[in-house]
Amino acid sequence: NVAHGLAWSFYLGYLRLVLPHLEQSIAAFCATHQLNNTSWGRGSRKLLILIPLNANISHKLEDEDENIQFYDNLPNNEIDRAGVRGRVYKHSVYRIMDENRKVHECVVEYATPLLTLYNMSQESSAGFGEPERRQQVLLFFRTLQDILEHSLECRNRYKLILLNDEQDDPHFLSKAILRHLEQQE
Amino acid sequence: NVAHGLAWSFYLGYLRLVLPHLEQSIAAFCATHQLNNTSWGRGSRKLLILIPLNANISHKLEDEDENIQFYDNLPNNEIDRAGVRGRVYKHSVYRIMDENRKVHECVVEYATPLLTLYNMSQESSAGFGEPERRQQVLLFFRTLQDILEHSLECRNRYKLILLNDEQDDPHFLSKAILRHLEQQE
Ligand SMILES: Nc1nc(=O)c2ncn([C@@H]3O[C@@H]4COP(=O)(O)O[C@H]5[C@@H](O)[C@H](n6cnc7c(N)ncnc76)O[C@@H]5COP(=O)(O)O[C@@H]3[C@@H]4O)c2[nH]1
Repeated sequence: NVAHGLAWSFYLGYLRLVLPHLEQSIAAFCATHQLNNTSWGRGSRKLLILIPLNANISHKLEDEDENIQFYDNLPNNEIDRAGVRGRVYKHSVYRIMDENRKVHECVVEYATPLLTLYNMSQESSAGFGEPERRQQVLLFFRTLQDILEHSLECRNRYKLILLNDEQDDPHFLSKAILRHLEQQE
Repeated sequence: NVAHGLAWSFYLGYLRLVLPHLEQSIAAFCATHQLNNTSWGRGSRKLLILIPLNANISHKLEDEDENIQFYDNLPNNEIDRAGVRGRVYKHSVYRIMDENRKVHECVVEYATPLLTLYNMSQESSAGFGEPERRQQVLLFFRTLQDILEHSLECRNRYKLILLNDEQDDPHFLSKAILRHLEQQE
């Protein structure tokens, strides 16, 4: 079950390493970007992880929705890993505009392992196709949710956002993100 | 089968992206480090990927063998991936000393997904333990070998080095790497 291993890999090789540093990185970012602490709500100082059911991943969020703009990257986090010295881990900060034209900052990205699921479903030699892919995305989501709920290093530092298939709404993504941001504040 | 998915992930999310740029990165590195092109043999301008059967991975190769020294990193390669802008991909260059005290440069690292296999075997809730781990490492190696042999983007740009369990030889790792480097030259 590919999704099971990818969820564990995402936790053990990424989330467990980066989430403990997230709060500090955001504080450093606010200082260098002259953002008084109140303009970035406490509830949104989490890593928002987008999980689209169709595994259709975009490399730039603004390509998906005009109400989303790339702002800047958080400071780099360098870790020696498996022989690579100072491997760089970073996150991108986006600005999301709501329907009242108010702007909200947040750290958001797609769950990278879904790219592997998508690409594997396109490679005939990888052993699974498009019909199984949706099942694998759901298994990835549930396994990851379960792992993260039991993780002390990660608790309260992330939000998993399961995205249903894109509808015709051009602001589908910004609305989904805002709904989760407002839930916290 | 966790190893199957991790091998595909390693290829689709990493090797397929970085190997086509390797030759250029090494050339740029030689220019900035005043290494005339002949001091770095043609056969060793590949990414050497270490795959220890016991999945015991070190974060700094010089910790494993005194005849290995970290030299410097290749130039960064920045790619927009799944919402992370300018995600950094880099490799480390090491200097390996042979028994005649001659130094050889090479780009070498451990296969990072083995860290996931190792960590999963330690977490009781992940579903597999130490006895299955060796089998999974072998499956990872064979799956990866198979994928890479059929890959146009990667051919001749890598070398997989399967490492048997560490023996008492303190220069086990440098000798294993040198054996593969000399095979090419
Ligand atoms: N968003 C995001 N940013 C990151 O910096 C990052 N680093 C890892 N991951 C994801 O976490 C999981 C565990 O990573 P691991 O390093 O064990 O495997 C990685 C690793 O073996 C290799 N790889 C990827 N990027 C690098 C890199 N920069 N240097 C060395 N190896 C790399 O290829 C595998 C798959 O990578 P991704 O398919 O990008 O997703 C990974 C993976 O799902 C990341 N996800």
